[in-house]
Amino acid sequence: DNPSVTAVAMAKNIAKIGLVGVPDAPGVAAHLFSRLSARSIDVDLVIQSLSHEKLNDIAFTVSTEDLLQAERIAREALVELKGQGLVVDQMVAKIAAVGSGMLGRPGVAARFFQALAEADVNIQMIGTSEIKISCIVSRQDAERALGALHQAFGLAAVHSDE
Amino acid sequence: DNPSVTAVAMAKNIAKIGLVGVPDAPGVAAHLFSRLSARSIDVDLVIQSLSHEKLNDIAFTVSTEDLLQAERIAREALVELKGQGLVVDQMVAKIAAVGSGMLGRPGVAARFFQALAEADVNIQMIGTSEIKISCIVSRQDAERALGALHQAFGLAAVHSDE
Ligand SMILES: C[C@@H](O)[C@H](N)C(=O)O
Ligand SMILES: C[C@@H](O)[C@H](N)C(=O)O
Repeated sequence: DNPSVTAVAMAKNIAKIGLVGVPDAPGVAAHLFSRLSARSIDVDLVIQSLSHEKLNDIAFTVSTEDLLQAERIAREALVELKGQGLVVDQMVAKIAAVGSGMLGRPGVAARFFQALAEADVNIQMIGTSEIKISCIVSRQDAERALGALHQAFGLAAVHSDE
Repeated sequence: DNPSVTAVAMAKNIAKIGLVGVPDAPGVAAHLFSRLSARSIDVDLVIQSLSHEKLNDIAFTVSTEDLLQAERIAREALVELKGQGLVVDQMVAKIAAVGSGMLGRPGVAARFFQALAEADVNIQMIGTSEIKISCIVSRQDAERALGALHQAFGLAAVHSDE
């Protein structure tokens, strides 16, 4: 019924890490992700929004297997960058909708967010591209969120715990 | 030389709008994007990172042609949502790298950010997916950023002012 979205997927085997209050200056993101890459930590989402007073947060997700090591690296990077704090949350899941038909159809994102709202799911983070809407929700909301999107877009859901 | 990234693109005909300090509660993102969609405003990136003290920022990009109308709608939504403030910036550009080979190769994001750092480009916002790294930079840094990524990944750049 709505060809703009062709699949909805969920990944629960993930964790969120956020560096809070790092300097909003060239080289900061590079520093963090070079450190992670040097230890072969695979990062899925990287999300950074508006800066405030020359500081910003940089959030990213990793698999739960990598969390321990990723957190250690993130903490070292935080100190090196003189950031303010670290956020770590394992109780998260990624919910994503994909579809080549999204492009130029503003109603799709609205419908995605509305479905989650009606299921009383709080959206912790959002990252989109022209053909994909990804968001992070609490792990306890994940199944409910997936079902709501399934219904909103008339699709079969895909579990990808990887 | 690096098959993980197959293209680097830039879009300059865009503007950034951010709602600052809106409640981090179900329905907030839905409210904003329903308002935008109702007036057929096409949104490209939507980026939302960590919340703080039950508030969050929601940032998004639109084409410069839509900026005037999008800003009006965003302001109305901000009042309805009892948010703290609005950020609007026309002097931005989107720089993106795409490549199916990025998946599972943490060094790609590191290299992307390092290239921008070495070109002294400040990264304002970041949103990634498994096959795409998108970031927002100042419009005056856009060409330099594109050139740096071109060099880092050994690729021809694509202008897409749409
Ligand atoms: C915060 C971080 O992204 C910084 N602006 C940088 O360019 O690296
Ligand atoms: C901030 C906004 O994303 C809110 N958390 C919502 O779910 O709508």
